[in-house]
Amino acid sequence: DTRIIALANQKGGCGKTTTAVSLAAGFACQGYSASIIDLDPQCNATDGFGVDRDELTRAGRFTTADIFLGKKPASEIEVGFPNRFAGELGLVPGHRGLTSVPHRLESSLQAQLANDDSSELDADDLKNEHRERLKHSLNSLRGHRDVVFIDTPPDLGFLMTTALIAADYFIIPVFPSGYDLKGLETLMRTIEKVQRRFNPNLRLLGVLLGNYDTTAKLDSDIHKMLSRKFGAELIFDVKISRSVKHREATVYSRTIFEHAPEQQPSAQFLALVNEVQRRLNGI
Amino acid sequence: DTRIIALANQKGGCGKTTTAVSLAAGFACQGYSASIIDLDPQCNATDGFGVDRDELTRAGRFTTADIFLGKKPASEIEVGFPNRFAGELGLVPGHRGLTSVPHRLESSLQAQLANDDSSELDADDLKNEHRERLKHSLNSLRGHRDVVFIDTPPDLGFLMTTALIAADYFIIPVFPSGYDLKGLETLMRTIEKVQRRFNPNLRLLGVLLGNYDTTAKLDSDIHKMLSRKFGAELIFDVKISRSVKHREATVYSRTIFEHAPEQQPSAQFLALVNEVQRRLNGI
Ligand SMILES: Nc1ncnc2c1ncn2[C@@H]1O[C@H](COP(=O)(O)OP(=O)(O)OP(=O)(O)O)[C@@H](O)[C@H]1O
Ligand SMILES: Nc1ncnc2c1ncn2[C@@H]1O[C@H](COP(=O)(O)OP(=O)(O)OP(=O)(O)O)[C@@H](O)[C@H]1O
Ligand SMILES: [Mg+2]
Ligand SMILES: [Mg+2]
Repeated sequence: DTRIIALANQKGGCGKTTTAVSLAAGFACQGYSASIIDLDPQCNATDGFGVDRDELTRAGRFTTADIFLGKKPASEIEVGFPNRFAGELGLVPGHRGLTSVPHRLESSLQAQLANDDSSELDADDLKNEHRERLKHSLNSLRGHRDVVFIDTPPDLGFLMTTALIAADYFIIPVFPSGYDLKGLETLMRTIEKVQRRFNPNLRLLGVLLGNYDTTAKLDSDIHKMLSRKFGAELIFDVKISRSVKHREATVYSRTIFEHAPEQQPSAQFLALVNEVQRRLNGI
Repeated sequence: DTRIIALANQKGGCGKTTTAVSLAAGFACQGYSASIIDLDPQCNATDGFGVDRDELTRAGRFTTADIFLGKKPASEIEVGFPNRFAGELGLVPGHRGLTSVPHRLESSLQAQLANDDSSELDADDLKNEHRERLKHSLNSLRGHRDVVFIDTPPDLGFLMTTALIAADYFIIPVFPSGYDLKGLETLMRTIEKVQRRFNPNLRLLGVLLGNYDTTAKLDSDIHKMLSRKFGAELIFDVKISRSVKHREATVYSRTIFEHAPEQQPSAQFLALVNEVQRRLNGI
């Protein structure tokens, strides 16, 4: 049974990409079959695996933008990494043009409304069909992958909404700081709307503390605040400690398991893979 | 002579808000008259000064959303902080509804086109008028403030474009990591478009390295890479070191000068205030 997990937090720089890339690669290292979907126009998850985006374009490969503009199934656009991991890993690469996807869908909607003798009410139906395009595309991975992770951009717009509609679960990555905490109310309100209108089965898998400094009192205080707010059982036991190795890995476009094998940063993410599995099976 | 400085970098979590808040407050601490404009729907800059957004709404106060939707001059919307700093500080507060500003302007444009016997070409003029609304609003501060800082959301959409159109200078805040470096090409391409079409006088004031770890080789390597890429004279001499004090300040909604007076984190930002001034006067 395939589980689809979205990273959700509009705060910029809270570990969405690092978590999506490291969990997808972590599952693949453990022999599972995993996918990662890059829905961020910055394309950091695509870069994180060392994929040359200009090369992809030259080769006429499709990207996540084509899921929305061309209704492409994800299984047809995945890029594989043969023999890189014990298991399998597929990447659906991102594209800078994702930024204009909402506008382009909106104008195609306007054009459709102008052409037919359709009404204002049809606009709602067309809009909802656009919002479900990622979900339909990812259905092509169900039954072929154990897990699928969706990396999202730092805002609560169309792309985040489509990820939450397509997902079975979501993870909230947080770096310990006041700005990160303040955005959580707004995030949960958006999620409740998606659950009510589109995806009643969407569930919180857990809140993940990253960039964590075990020596700072602030970090343990924030950990306590989050446990009180969400309930201790919804905070991942594993915390990802601050380590320069994560930043180094992004410069060399390698996963943490390739850049710092046998060291604490990769050991923590392997422990997190186990905890994610326990939560998926236990729920 | 008032100088308007935008923070520009679509990478999430690279220090835009910390820099905007700390520089605006730093100038005010030095006895100058400064403003800060919160153009991010997350409203972190507004929170950073301890302003209660719900209170503002109850009091019927305007926000940056009204600059676009109601053409309000910034001087009429500013919130003051009497006797908090040696000089003066005004905040134009943000609003969560900023996210929908581009959509709302787009539909008002569609409605206007439908009403008049206007043509497709008029759409361009209307769109450009929307893009210049922030610039016109901030003109009301010229002559009354020494310096104005614009905090921006982590994307290259409408709000960032309007900030770059309104600004005289921009600062690129960067945290030392691969993901931050990869986005700089795209950022500079967007800036060149704004310079060509809307604001030929827009100039880079400098690239600021933040969250800097003096003990990590990666951080000094990235500093070297940036100096090669932009030229050493466009990299701020002052680097803002990593310090938990910055994160603590966000939890207590205090500026770094109030949270950690006489300590390194505030001393570094005061040094940066001096360097910004030298660059403004020297250029
Ligand atoms: N020098 C520093 N040392 C430690 N933490 C820092 C430093 N500068 C900023 N931070 C913290 O890093 C996080 C990101 O900074 P900030 O929120 O200012 O970035 P941003 O670019 O405004 O983010 P966004 O993209 O969400 O708008 C914040 O939690 C902030 O407190
Ligand atoms: N545990 C960690 N220790 C040190 N640095 C980390 C850690 N986790 C992530 N980072 C670094 O923090 C920065 C922000 O992380 P990341 O880019 O994954 O966040 P994000 O939420 O995806 O950002 P965006 O909002 O731009 O999409 C990156 O430079 C990353 O390398
Ligand atoms: Mg990211
Ligand atoms: Mg910010």
